[in-house]
Amino acid sequence: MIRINEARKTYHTGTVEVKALRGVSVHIRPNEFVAVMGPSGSGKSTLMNLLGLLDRFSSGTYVLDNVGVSELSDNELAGMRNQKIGFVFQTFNLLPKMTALKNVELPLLYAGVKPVERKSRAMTALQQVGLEDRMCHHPNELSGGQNQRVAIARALVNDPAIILADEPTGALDSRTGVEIMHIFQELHRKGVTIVLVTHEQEIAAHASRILYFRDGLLVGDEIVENP
Amino acid sequence: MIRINEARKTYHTGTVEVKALRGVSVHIRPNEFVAVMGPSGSGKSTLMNLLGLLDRFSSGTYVLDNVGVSELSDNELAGMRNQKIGFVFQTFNLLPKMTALKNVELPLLYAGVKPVERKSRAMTALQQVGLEDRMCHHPNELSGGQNQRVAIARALVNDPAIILADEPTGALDSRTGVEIMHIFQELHRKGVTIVLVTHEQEIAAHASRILYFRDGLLVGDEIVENP
Ligand SMILES: Nc1ncnc2c1ncn2[C@@H]1O[C@H](COP(=O)(O)OP(=O)(O)OP(=O)(O)O)[C@@H](O)[C@H]1O
Ligand SMILES: Nc1ncnc2c1ncn2[C@@H]1O[C@H](COP(=O)(O)OP(=O)(O)OP(=O)(O)O)[C@@H](O)[C@H]1O
Ligand SMILES: [Mg+2]
Ligand SMILES: [Mg+2]
Repeated sequence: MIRINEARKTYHTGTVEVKALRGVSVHIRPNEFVAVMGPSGSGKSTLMNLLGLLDRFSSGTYVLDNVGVSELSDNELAGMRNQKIGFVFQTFNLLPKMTALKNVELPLLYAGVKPVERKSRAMTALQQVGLEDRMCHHPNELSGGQNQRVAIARALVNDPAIILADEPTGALDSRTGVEIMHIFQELHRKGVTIVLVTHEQEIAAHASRILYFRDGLLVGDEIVENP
Repeated sequence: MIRINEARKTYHTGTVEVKALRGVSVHIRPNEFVAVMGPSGSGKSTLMNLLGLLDRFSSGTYVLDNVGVSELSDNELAGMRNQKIGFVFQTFNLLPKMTALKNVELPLLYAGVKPVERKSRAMTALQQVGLEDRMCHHPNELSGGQNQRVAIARALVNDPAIILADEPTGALDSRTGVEIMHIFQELHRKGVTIVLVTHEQEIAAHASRILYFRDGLLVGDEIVENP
């Protein structure tokens, strides 16, 4: 389902080159639940942005559901992303001028869903993360953990086949974090493929496989016993 | 040093009232190292913003170093904040159009420090958090954990007497998180007063006292054995 080969990503900042990914190859099968761990700056978010079709590799190939991603136009990438992928950003990336409800409706708006159905599905997603009484708040009127949960609701609302979550419990207390992991486990049981970046062992323990990054390279790949 | 009494904070969003703090009283002595824990939305960041003079209470009193804060003008608050308090925001709040170095220089600029000394002190703070080779990067060219460390460096650079850190290790892997806690412990040994919000027990264990919040109220206050 997700097959990347010799993926490299180099950023150019002024005269400096940062090799964020230095030749990463990995195969993620349908309905796998994979955790990604590694030190700060090791390339995890860069990998997630590339998997999520938000950016392009400098070199290497990416086949997603038998489609060679590098041959797609930007519009085709955006369409595929909207249909198949739910993305939880490490820094939430909510639109500040919209309410929580409108932020969660966005993927449905893009998919052409009608207003009444959009609102009802967005409200259901917000209920799932415990925020129905905050749906009219703007991001600056919400706590850090509430904003993170709005970002999670937005990633789920379009029933994607793949969820890419970049540190989805980073701003949550343990109990709320466990509730979110139960949502992910439930989606996993229903067939969703999940790739989740985390720096917490107890969160990674919910996955069935853990990928370890260091300095832009994959340095470990292990099966989790009894996830 | 920090004495708040019956502090209340109510937000008004449209027609809805959110009672974020519902009567909080606490006394923090000089050179204490206090952790603050509690569920998402329980009022921790609200308390930190009020302690950090970034916002005003709806009612209640706040005495900081024998000064009654409610009698100060906005300019006097800003001056006191710049002199005494280093603040690490939960969502970093870095200026996107400035480099990491310029972001860290900001408190020194406000304090009237000359350019050469400003640059040298900002570079030292960035070295302390392991980011000297990223000082010319902008926030959008940095990883989540790197941005968090820039926010930490900015809080330390003016040698404040009080550090208020809202989830300062939330985006950091365990090892980098431990390095940051060592920085805080070193500052604590030198006499700094530290109040730190966290949802991780291993981080709270570095403090000497833990305050527990729930629904806008202080529900627990315990001494940590052998911090
Ligand atoms: N500007 C605002 N306007 C309206 N409501 C607000 C505003 N800021 C915060 N709130 C509400 O006040 C409550 C407390 O928020 P606060 O940010 O203090 O929580 P917190 O304990 O820091 O949570 P977290 O652990 O998720 O960061 C939340 O329910 C939030 O929705
Ligand atoms: N747009 C960019 N321009 C230049 N360098 C970048 C850019 N984005 C990321 N980097 C650099 O690439 C490296 C990898 O960043 P990435 O965000 O993938 O790390 P990460 O593993 O997600 O870290 P964290 O755990 O701190 O979030 C970092 O050293 C970062 O400074
Ligand atoms: Mg990251
Ligand atoms: Mg908060």
